[in-house]
Amino acid sequence: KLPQTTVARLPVYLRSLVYLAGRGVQIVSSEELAQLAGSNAAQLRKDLSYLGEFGTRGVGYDVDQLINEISKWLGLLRDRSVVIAGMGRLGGALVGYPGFSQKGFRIVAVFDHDPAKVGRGVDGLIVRDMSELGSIVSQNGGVDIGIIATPASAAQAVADQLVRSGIRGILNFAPITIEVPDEVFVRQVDLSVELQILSYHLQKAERV
Amino acid sequence: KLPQTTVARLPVYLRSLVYLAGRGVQIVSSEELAQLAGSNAAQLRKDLSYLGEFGTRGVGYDVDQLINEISKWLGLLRDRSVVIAGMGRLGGALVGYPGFSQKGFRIVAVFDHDPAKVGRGVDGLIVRDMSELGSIVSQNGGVDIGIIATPASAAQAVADQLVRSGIRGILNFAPITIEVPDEVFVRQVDLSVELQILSYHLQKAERV
Ligand SMILES: NC(=O)c1ccc[n+]([C@@H]2O[C@H](COP(=O)([O-])OP(=O)(O)OC[C@H]3O[C@@H](n4cnc5c(N)ncnc54)[C@H](O)[C@@H]3O)[C@@H](O)[C@H]2O)c1
Ligand SMILES: NC(=O)c1ccc[n+]([C@@H]2O[C@H](COP(=O)([O-])OP(=O)(O)OC[C@H]3O[C@@H](n4cnc5c(N)ncnc54)[C@H](O)[C@@H]3O)[C@@H](O)[C@H]2O)c1
Repeated sequence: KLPQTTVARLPVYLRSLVYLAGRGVQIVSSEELAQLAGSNAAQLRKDLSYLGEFGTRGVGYDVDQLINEISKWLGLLRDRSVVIAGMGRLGGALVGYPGFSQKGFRIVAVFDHDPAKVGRGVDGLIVRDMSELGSIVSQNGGVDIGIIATPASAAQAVADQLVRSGIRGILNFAPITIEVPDEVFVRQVDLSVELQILSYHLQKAERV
Repeated sequence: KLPQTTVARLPVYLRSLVYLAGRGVQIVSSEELAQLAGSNAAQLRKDLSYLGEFGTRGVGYDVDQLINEISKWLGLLRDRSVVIAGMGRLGGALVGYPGFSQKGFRIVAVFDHDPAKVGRGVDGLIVRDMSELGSIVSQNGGVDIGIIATPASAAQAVADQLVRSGIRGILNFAPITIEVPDEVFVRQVDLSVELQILSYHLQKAERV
């Protein structure tokens, strides 16, 4: 079991390692990897120590070995299936993004409840009605992750539908805290919150 | 000076308080506010204690007073001006989102370097060429925040241009760590990282 803060940093280390591998680098020091990941070497060594013994003191880490190890811990050695609920502005941007499938996240179905959107083709998929969620998830033999890109007013109801269909991972963009059973994992991305955190720092700097 | 973890939670408390005010609620207990914000009452009381003495033991917090106080700390008592660099899928979704201006974040200009996009109208603005960033920022008397919605390959160069124009807050969507001087604040949103964190939790649950 890894600390939550370590879990949140592993994907950034992985991103940096994949970048290095792409440039043919085979061994990397903790300093260099930490720099690329926007972290510091001591924290990086501590985080990686939870995965086992990997680096050689004074030499560094084997890039390919570490990529494989982190991918294993993050459950990335197999594809993950994803559905999107809400095909508005944000849903439309997400479905077209090639970066997800490149990392093993396959968008298998997209949903909306607006009759003007249901039935339309987007990036090789047909927008389905939310009422079909349960049957489409079981036709796919289960789905790993549901993305909520609906207005806040619909987000809890949509979360309930995703959970009822057997989905256990939710990425929620709606600016509202959703409640789910203990066995369901939620990651919340609230872009307004990010802007407000920046505003705090700007305001602090202005007062100096 | 507030702890970073407290700063990151204040906007979520604010979101919940605004929701309560909209429903006419005037006093709220720490338990109820924590529940709405997806946090716990002890942590909420600790976070708010950094702002000063607000709640009355046994009674709760004054919703309007707390909204005003948190808004002050977050620098939200005045509008913040925002520019977006990169008017592709994501940039297009962001410029049209009414939620930003409702919270006081006004998108004043949008940029791209693709001649096919420059000059087009989007949501009341004209897409400008990146080369005009400096002059447009000074015409606006300075801009608070720059959003990077370009590919990773361009992100560092774009960050440098934003900093050179005097912008001190950056929200970066490109999956790469950008380097900026100490006086510039960066928030990183990497949606693939969010999916990978979900994948870690799913994998852990599968192994049980
Ligand atoms: N667009 C952005 O840049 C942005 C930024 C920050 C946050 N958000 C949040 O992301 C969410 C989506 O934003 P958007 O800009 O794409 O909104 P949008 O209005 O463009 O799209 C929302 C879509 O959800 C659909 N929908 C509504 N209720 C539904 C339901 N019960 N089941 C299925 N579909 C339903 C609508 O028909 C619509 O197509 C919102 O919660 C918003 O606050 C968006
Ligand atoms: N679309 C998504 O859902 C999504 C999800 C996760 C991450 N991202 C990240 O967000 C960024 C944008 O993604 P997208 O899907 O909108 O890509 P996109 O290709 O649709 O749009 C990128 C835009 O940036 C412009 N651009 C490129 N170089 C530029 C420069 N030097 N100056 C100004 N503009 C420049 C391009 O002309 C294009 O219009 C990428 O870094 C991507 O990895 C996007």
